[in-house]
Amino acid sequence: QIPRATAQRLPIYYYYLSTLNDAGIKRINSSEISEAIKFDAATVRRDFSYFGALGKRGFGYDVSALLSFFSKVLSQDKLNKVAVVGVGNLGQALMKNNFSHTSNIEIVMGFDADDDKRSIKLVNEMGKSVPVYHVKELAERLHANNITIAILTVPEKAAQEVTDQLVAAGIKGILNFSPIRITVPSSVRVQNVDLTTGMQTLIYFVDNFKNI
Amino acid sequence: QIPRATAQRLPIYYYYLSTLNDAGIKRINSSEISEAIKFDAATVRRDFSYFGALGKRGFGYDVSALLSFFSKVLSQDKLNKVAVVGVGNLGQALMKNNFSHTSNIEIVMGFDADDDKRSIKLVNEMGKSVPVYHVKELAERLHANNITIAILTVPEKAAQEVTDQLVAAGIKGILNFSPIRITVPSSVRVQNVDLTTGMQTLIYFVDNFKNI
Ligand SMILES: NC(=O)c1ccc[n+]([C@@H]2O[C@H](COP(=O)([O-])OP(=O)(O)OC[C@H]3O[C@@H](n4cnc5c(N)ncnc54)[C@H](O)[C@@H]3O)[C@@H](O)[C@H]2O)c1
Ligand SMILES: NC(=O)c1ccc[n+]([C@@H]2O[C@H](COP(=O)([O-])OP(=O)(O)OC[C@H]3O[C@@H](n4cnc5c(N)ncnc54)[C@H](O)[C@@H]3O)[C@@H](O)[C@H]2O)c1
Repeated sequence: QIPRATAQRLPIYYYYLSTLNDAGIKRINSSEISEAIKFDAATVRRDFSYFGALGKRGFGYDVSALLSFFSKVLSQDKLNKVAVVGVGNLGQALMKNNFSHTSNIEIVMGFDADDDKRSIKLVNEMGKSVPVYHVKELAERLHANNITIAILTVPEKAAQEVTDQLVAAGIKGILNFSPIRITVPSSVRVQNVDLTTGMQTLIYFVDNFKNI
Repeated sequence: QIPRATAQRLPIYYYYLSTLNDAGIKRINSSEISEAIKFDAATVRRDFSYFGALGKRGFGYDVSALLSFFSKVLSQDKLNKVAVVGVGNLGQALMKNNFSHTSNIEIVMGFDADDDKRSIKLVNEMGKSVPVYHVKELAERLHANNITIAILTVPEKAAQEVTDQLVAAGIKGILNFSPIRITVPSSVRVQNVDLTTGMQTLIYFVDNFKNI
């Protein structure tokens, strides 16, 4: 069982290692990783040891070996089809940009309670058009397409009701952008996204580190 | 000098402590904090000791004392006026939701290169209307309103050019939503936001922890 804090760092390691790999860098040690992504070097070493990825003294880690290792751990190998529920400003921004920097995630459809939204022509960065359905078709479409992960971008007052519909439709994971804590059974996983966390950190740095 | 990893956890501590305070909880110890926000208890104690906030053995930490302490550290006391550049889907979603859960941040204006965007009537959650100006007025309006922090929500191909305009206009911090790494002088701070990091972690949990 990997500690949650370690699991949350995983995508950041994966993202960083893929940029190294793209740049043709073959080897890296934990203090270089620590310097670049600002986790303590001891944390990096401890995290990597959970995954059994051990560096060689004096050599460090092999980048492409680590990358293929992490991509398995992060299940990059299979394509994860995802649905967006709430095709408003935020929903459309996500559907247009469709996680294009991540090869294993694709938003394949959207749902909305407003019939007018079904006529929106959304084309993602790969040039593929993404259909929008009425939310009453949620259970049937999620089943038919074997979709187990949804992004929640509905207004605050609809968030819990829509969550209950998603749970009833067999969803396993929800990326929650609404500002409330949604309640789900223990078999469903929720990851909250708070766009303000980055802003607080930014303000803190601007105020305290005039010139880093 | 506080380590960057500690500074990035600050807003999460602050957010969590404010929900405790709202719920009338007076005391908390590091392992309860660790359980709730899933950082290791040793990390919590170490972080708090950087700020000189020391718990009393057997008593733990006083929630309201910690909260007022953190709010100073995070400079919650002064209102930070922020501008959005790029009033498209993502920019509008941010301007409408205007960090309403955070008392010290307010988006006060938006800028766009498209003249049509100036007629958009954007009202935030506090019922205040947020004006949109043409991007050629950027330097003049930022100076007049003493705005030193901007949110970048323009398309990838315009990101660096707009960044250069912001730097020339005296901006000190940029919350970057565009997918590219923007280049700035060392006196300007950039915090990148990647909405996909949460999704990778979610998928990892759904695949590996069927029932947590
Ligand atoms: N986490 C953050 O920092 C952050 C930032 C911006 C927005 N948000 C949140 O994201 C959510 C969406 O914001 P937005 O600006 O895109 O809002 P929006 O009003 O533009 O879009 C919401 C959409 O949800 C649809 N909808 C309403 N009820 C529904 C239901 N029962 N079933 C299906 N669809 C339904 C609406 O028709 C609309 O299209 C809000 O909850 C907002 O608070 C969070
Ligand atoms: N980080 C993530 O995970 C994530 C998720 C969604 C969107 N995005 C990014 O956010 C950005 C905005 O996405 P969107 O869906 O809102 O795009 P959009 O096309 O809806 O909006 C972009 C806006 O920028 C304006 N603009 C273009 N050039 C400009 C310039 N030179 N000066 C000022 N304004 C200019 C356009 O007129 C438009 O209103 C994109 O870079 C996108 O890749 C990132």
